[in-house]
Amino acid sequence: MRIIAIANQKGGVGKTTTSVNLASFLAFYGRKTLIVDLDAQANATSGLGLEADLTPNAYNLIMDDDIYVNNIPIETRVKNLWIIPATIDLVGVEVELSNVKDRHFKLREKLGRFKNMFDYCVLDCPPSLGIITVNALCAARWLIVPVQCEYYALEGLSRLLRTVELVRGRYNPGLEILGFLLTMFDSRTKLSNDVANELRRYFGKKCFETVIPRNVKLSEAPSFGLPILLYDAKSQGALSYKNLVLEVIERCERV
Amino acid sequence: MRIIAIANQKGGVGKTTTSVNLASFLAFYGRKTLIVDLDAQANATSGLGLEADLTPNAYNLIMDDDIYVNNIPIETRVKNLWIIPATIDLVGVEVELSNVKDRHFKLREKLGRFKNMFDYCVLDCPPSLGIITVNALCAARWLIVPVQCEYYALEGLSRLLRTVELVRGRYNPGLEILGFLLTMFDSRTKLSNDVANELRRYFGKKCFETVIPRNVKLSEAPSFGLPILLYDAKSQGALSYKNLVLEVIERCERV
Ligand SMILES: Nc1ncnc2c1ncn2[C@@H]1O[C@H](COP(=O)(O)OP(=O)(O)OP(=O)(O)O)[C@@H](O)[C@H]1O
Ligand SMILES: Nc1ncnc2c1ncn2[C@@H]1O[C@H](COP(=O)(O)OP(=O)(O)OP(=O)(O)O)[C@@H](O)[C@H]1O
Ligand SMILES: [Mg+2]
Ligand SMILES: [Mg+2]
Repeated sequence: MRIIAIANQKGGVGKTTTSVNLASFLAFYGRKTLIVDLDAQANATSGLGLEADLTPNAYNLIMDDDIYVNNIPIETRVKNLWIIPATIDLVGVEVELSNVKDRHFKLREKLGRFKNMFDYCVLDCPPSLGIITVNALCAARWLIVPVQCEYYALEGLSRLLRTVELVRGRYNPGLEILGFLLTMFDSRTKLSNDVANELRRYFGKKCFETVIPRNVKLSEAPSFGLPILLYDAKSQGALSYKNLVLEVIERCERV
Repeated sequence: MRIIAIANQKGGVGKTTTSVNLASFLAFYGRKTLIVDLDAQANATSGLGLEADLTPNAYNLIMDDDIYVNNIPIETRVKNLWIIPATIDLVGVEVELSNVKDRHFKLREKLGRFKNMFDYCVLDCPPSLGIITVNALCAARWLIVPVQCEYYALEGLSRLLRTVELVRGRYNPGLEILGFLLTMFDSRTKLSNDVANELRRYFGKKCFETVIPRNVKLSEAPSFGLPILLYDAKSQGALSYKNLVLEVIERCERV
């Protein structure tokens, strides 16, 4: 099972939109995929048409030692896609794990139990660099960093990269950045173009070729509980996420 | 000193943009104003042209008992506006305060020491409902809730309001919602109009008359370390935040 974390502590940069649409296109291309919603806001859960606070959920996954793997993932409306939904209880994990031994490896250990059930696992992270995001980085083989084409989003990258280095050095030497993904790109503004040029200058080939444009269909789809491929498969939003998945498959399955 | 918290756990909805521009227009209208950056991302700090991780900072404000008030706020480029900058250390507060008595009132107690120095105090919160945001809600007299004109932003409001009720019931009966502020409004999209109508249906007069349009000047200004009134005072972004401040002054000073 290939585990990909979608993380960036900056809020509103497109983590959930990327998680939901990446996972659903991986499923569309025949990969059995599990998405885990690690954010108490439960946006990936509702974006796929499910209620928040179902049980069992991502809190049970991290915190309960006696979980029985077979009954945790829930089917979604997308063929080949299952979800472990979020719950408000995730808010408490930071403090509840603070004195627990091996607290960084809780998620990694539990996801190991699913390794023969799925081809891919996508982890949607909350907007913070706390224990939940660190757990995701410890469990993941790859990291995708959505970068909104805005100044604040660019500014926050150095902190994220320091955390990645820290995790790689201490807990998960196999963690690699699969790529930086430009999101909400508006070709008409100088700011979008400046941010894109800056990102490519720093990270070169680590930037995905695919750029996700600002596309209102992408922000409409969650209100129907649908990923873009079921909401409007012909939209620019759908085409760009489809191209992204082809790049992701090429990068992950090339080795 | 009138304390206003700017909070919403949804990421990227315009909390920092509202904090920085509200505070600078309050200063522009002659109110001595203090802005406190409570987010480890330190966006309000850099949005006003300062470095992150200066000392003393918001972490010292919350955690150090022997702070000497006079030397904490730092002058900004805006006349009448001071800031208590953020630092990466804020990330640790959630765990460090977890077993401390009266942990909800740390910020309130400390801000009390500044009450004769400023007319207004604006608190920029991180994208979470953890102990720092709860501290801000316990310290504040008023709360402004920025709501991006998107589905996920609307969906998260019920959780925020439950937290506000909890804080009001247990810790701060004087806390009131000053208003809901629609941000990044794009009159061309059905989604923006749907969200605006929905918000007004639920909250009526609690919604500010002023709506902040999506305006690229607002997202360019932080890269120069300037609030909108110093970056482009004639832009739609500047005019809308100016109108907001007039509404805020009217609501706060009417009583
Ligand atoms: N390419 C896009 N075009 C238009 N709207 C988008 C695009 N990507 C995301 N959005 C919208 O922007 C908002 C923020 O995106 P999203 O919620 O995916 O970000 P996030 O990083 O997961 O936020 P959080 O930090 O709160 O978890 C959402 O309302 C979403 O629908
Ligand atoms: N009205 C607007 N028009 C255009 N861009 C805007 C507007 N308001 C905010 N922005 C931009 O949108 C992004 C998100 O705004 P901002 O950082 O203020 O939100 P936030 O809620 O503070 O985010 P976080 O949850 O990360 O703290 C920023 O890059 C900002 O420059
Ligand atoms: Mg999200
Ligand atoms: Mg902010």
